[in-house]
Amino acid sequence: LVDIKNLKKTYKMGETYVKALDGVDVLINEHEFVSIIGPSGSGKSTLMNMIGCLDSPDEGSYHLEGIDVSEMSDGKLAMIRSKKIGFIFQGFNLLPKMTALENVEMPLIYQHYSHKKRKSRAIESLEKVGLGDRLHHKPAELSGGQQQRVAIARALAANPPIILADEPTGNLDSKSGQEIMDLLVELHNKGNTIILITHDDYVANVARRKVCIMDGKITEDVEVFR
Amino acid sequence: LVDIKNLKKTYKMGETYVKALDGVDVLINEHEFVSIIGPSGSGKSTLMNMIGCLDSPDEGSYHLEGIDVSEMSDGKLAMIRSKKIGFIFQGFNLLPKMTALENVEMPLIYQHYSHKKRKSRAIESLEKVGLGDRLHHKPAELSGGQQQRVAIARALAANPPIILADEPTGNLDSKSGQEIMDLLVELHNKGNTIILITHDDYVANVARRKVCIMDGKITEDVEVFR
Ligand SMILES: Nc1ncnc2c1ncn2[C@@H]1O[C@H](COP(=O)(O)OP(=O)(O)OP(=O)(O)O)[C@@H](O)[C@H]1O
Ligand SMILES: Nc1ncnc2c1ncn2[C@@H]1O[C@H](COP(=O)(O)OP(=O)(O)OP(=O)(O)O)[C@@H](O)[C@H]1O
Ligand SMILES: [Mg+2]
Ligand SMILES: [Mg+2]
Repeated sequence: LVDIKNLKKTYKMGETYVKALDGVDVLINEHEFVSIIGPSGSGKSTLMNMIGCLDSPDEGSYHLEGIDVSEMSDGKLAMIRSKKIGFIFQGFNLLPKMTALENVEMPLIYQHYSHKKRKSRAIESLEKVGLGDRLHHKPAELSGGQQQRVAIARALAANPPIILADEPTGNLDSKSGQEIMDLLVELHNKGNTIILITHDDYVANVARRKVCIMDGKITEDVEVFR
Repeated sequence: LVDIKNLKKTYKMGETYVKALDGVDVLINEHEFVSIIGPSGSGKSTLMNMIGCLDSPDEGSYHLEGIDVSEMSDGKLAMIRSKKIGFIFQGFNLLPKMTALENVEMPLIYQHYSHKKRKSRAIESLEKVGLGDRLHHKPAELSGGQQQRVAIARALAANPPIILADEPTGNLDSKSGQEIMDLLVELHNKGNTIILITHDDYVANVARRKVCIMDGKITEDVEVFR
C-alpha cells in the first residue's frame, strides 16, 4: 500500500540545512496498524505529510497502491486526499469560521451524499467522540481537547480506507484518549489501515507494529507483542 | 496569593447555556506547586485564564495578592500579565510572522533590558528547552513539540514569580517532557509559584498538590505523596 524508499526532505535555513527526513525506507501493507514514535523534531509529521500526499520529497520515491505519487496528476492527488485518506492533524487545522458540525461535514461533500445524509453522518461522527452537545460551537468556543476531537471526527466521518493520525490524544485525558483508541481499534477490525504518530507509550502499544524515527531516519521497526 | 471564591462562567449558545465554571473555590499560596487535572472540557483552561487575568467571571471573586482583580485598573492588569505571570498556553499562541527568538524576546521588552541583554536571555531560555539550533525558525518551520517548547521558553524567559502552564507537555516525547518538568521543578525550588494543567499522571504527580475539576466544579483537592 505505502511503499517509501530513501525519502529525503531538507530545509534550507540561511546558511544551514535541516535534514527533516534523511533517507527513510518503509513499507506498510493494507489493514496494518502502525504507530510511529520518536523524539520531538525527529521527522514524524514530515513523514506523515508525505504519506498523506500533502508534501513531496526532495529525493527518494513513494508508491501508493503501486503508483508513483510524483507522477500523479493534481486531480488524482485531490481524489486521494479527499476519498482515500483521513488525516488527523497535530495542529487540528479546523476552519475557524465554521462550527464543529460544518467542519466535520467538509470531507463528506466529496462523497456526493445528500445534504440530509451528510448532516446525519457528521452528527454521528461527532457523537462517537463525545461531542454530540457541541455541534454548533466554533473552534474558539471549544476546549483544546474538544477541538482535537472535532479533528478526529472530521477525519473519520467519510470512513476513509487509510487513516493518518498525528498525535490524536495529545490534548485528551486518559479516559477520552482511551475512547479514541477504542474507535481506531474498531475501525482497524473493520479493515481500515491506520498509521498513527504518538508520544504516548500506551497508545503506541495499541498498534501492531512500532516504527521509531530519530533525526530523520528510521532506527527500529518492530512488531508489538502484548 | 490566588484566592478564588464561587467563581462562575457561563456561555450562552443560542437557547442553551454551557456552565464552564460552576462555583469554583480555590486558594493557592506563594511557592506552591499545584497541578490541575480533569476530563477534556471540564473547565481547566477557563479557570487558568481567570487566574492569569485574561478573562473575567460572571459571578464570584478573585483576589490576587490580596487585591480584588475586578477592581484593578487596565494598567495594573497589564503590569500583572507582563511582569507577574508567565503563561504557557495550551494552543501555544505564538506570533506566526516572528521567529522563535523574537517570540521569546516579547515579554522581555517589558523588563526594560538592553537589546543585547534581552537577546542573550531569550537565547538562554531557548537553549534550556533544547532549541538553541532553531532560533530563527518561524512557528510554521517548527515541529509541534518545538512550537510548544518556544511557548515554554517565552513564558520562562522573564522569570515571572507565577507560572501558569496549560498542558505544557502534550506534544512532547517523554524525554523532552521530563526535561521541561525538571525545569519547572528547578524554578519551584528557586521560589516560583507553579500552577499547571495536565492530562499526564506522571506530570501531575511532580506537583505537590492535585486539584481535580469535573463539569466546572472542583471535586478533589489533595496533597501528593511520593
Ligand atoms: N467561548 C465559548 N463558548 C461556549 N462554550 C465554551 C467557550 N469556551 C469554552 N467553552 C466550553 O466550556 C467548557 C470548558 O472549556 P475549557 O477550555 O476550560 O476545558 P478544559 O478543561 O481546558 O478542556 P481540555 O482538557 O479539552 O483542554 C467546554 O465544555 C467548552 O466547550
Ligand atoms: N518549513 C520548515 N523549515 C525548516 N525546518 C523545518 C520546517 N518544517 C519542519 N522543520 C524541521 O524539521 C524537523 C522535523 O519536523 P517534524 O514536524 O516532522 O517533527 P516531529 O517528529 O513531528 O516532531 P514533534 O514530535 O515535535 O511533532 C524539525 O526539527 C523541524 O524544526
Ligand atoms: Mg509532529
Ligand atoms: Mg484546556
